[in-house]
Amino acid sequence: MAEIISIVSQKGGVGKSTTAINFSAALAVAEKKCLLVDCDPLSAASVGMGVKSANRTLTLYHVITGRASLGELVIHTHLKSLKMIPSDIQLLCAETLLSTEANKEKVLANLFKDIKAQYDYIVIDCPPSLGLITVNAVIASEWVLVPVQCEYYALESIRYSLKMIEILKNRLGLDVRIAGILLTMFDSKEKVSRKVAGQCRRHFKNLVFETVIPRCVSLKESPAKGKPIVLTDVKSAGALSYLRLAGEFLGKSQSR
Amino acid sequence: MAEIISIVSQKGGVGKSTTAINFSAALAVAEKKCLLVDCDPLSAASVGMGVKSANRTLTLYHVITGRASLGELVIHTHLKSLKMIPSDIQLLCAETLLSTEANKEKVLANLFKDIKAQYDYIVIDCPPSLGLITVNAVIASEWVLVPVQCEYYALESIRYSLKMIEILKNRLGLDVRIAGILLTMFDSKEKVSRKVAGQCRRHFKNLVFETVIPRCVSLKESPAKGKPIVLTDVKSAGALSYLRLAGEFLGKSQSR
Ligand SMILES: Nc1ncnc2c1ncn2[C@@H]1O[C@H](COP(=O)(O)OP(=O)(O)OP(=O)(O)O)[C@@H](O)[C@H]1O
Ligand SMILES: Nc1ncnc2c1ncn2[C@@H]1O[C@H](COP(=O)(O)OP(=O)(O)OP(=O)(O)O)[C@@H](O)[C@H]1O
Ligand SMILES: [Mg+2]
Ligand SMILES: [Mg+2]
Repeated sequence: MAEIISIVSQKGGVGKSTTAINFSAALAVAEKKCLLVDCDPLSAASVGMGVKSANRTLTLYHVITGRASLGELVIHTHLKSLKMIPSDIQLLCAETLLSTEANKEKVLANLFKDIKAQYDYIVIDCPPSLGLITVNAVIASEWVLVPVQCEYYALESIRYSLKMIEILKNRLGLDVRIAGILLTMFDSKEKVSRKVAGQCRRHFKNLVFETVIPRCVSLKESPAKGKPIVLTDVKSAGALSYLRLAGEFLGKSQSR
Repeated sequence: MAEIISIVSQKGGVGKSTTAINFSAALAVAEKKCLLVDCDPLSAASVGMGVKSANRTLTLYHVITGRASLGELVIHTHLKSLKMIPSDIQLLCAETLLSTEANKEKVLANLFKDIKAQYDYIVIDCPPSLGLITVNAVIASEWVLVPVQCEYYALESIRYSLKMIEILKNRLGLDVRIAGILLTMFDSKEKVSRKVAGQCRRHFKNLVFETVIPRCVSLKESPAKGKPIVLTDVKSAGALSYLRLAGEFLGKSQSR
């Protein structure tokens, strides 16, 4: 039965989509059957996996409005054990639609029930907000992974993301756990980067993954090639760090 | 009578808050009376101006709920002709509150009427979304400035921000104009950066500001000092580029 992992941060540009793509690809390289679900209306994860918006006729919007099932949206990727559900700008309307549903916070959780058995892991990329789409993703999940850019503003925002998860857990009695706080775009030459990483580890202790994602040009370039970094530059520091992250996470998941 | 400028992009981490702070500070250095309004619940612009969340008793949330006037929220900054209205996480609740108001899209525009006469320019920092707070800001504005990070994902997102503005203009007959598309975090040594900047200029032509904001470490460091870059490192490439941007914008604004 699949474990679902949501990639969540209200702060923008911290590496959520980059992590969703490359973490799910690294799990697939480790022979896990994976599904990447793009829940951001700007569809960065779909663009980064080379899915052109023109080919998408059925989207999550159609599933939420009951005109298609989640299974019909699944497409293949360049990796054998990684499949994907792309996003679309119409998802913006889904947020308004969801708000009128009776069980508005559990729509995604109910939709995943039909397909969960086919995968080991499902990774959900969320938009930079704590709106209804993100709340739906967190409620459907066993784990939440919170990326933090090693820069000043991002530090403040972790508190809010963790607090939101805590509130949902208490209000709805969820079993969701924090997979970890992931330091991203770390540059050992920059003072700000070292300072933020240090403060994050001191403050959040073993909630922070040991694996750190370095600032790496290949991670910026791989979306233009429409493939995860393990396929565009497997020897890069970026690719190695995401493979290490998958290993560290699998250790936590299997000891659950 | 003040002209209001909203800094808008649905894409996260493109430099909205950094631009809001340093553009308004550069206008203040050019002897314009300015007000910086932080409309992002994560309050990056407030944090970047050294406003501690503990000292904020009255916030925009209190104004929207009718318990205070906008004028009561205004605080001083380190620059004589720059004042500020800080934000607060309670603004997240404002979005839900706004949605029940009769004139839900024009709440901010009505609130600004009382204070507009006291300033030459009002700069509004928006969250990374096109929700009700951002829609309110655009409807209250004469100009919209759209920052674009010189990286692959950000290019796709410009279309959506410009489209949203177009839809609002047509639906509500607004007079809002695009101040310009601002290229940010440009790094001439990176191929991706040069490529995205070139594509942006080819596609959007003279909608793109001539001024480009370079990737500059001092811009990352100034928020930790709680001051705009013109006060922390005035000789830096970052400070010079925002001073040039203010000059370029004033040319457009005065010829309106
Ligand atoms: N480790 C890294 N090194 C260098 N660049 C990176 C790294 N991680 C992400 N990036 C780049 O930084 C930018 C922001 O990353 P990304 O879009 O993944 O963040 P996000 O949190 O998903 O943003 P949003 O809030 O808009 O959804 C992108 O241009 C991406 O290519
Ligand atoms: N020109 C620049 N050079 C280097 N770093 C920059 C530059 N502009 C912004 N930054 C840094 O990049 C990060 C993102 O910038 P910022 O927070 O201003 O973006 P934003 O669009 O406001 O993000 P959000 O979508 O979360 O509101 C911050 O850590 C900031 O300090
Ligand atoms: Mg993203
Ligand atoms: Mg911001």
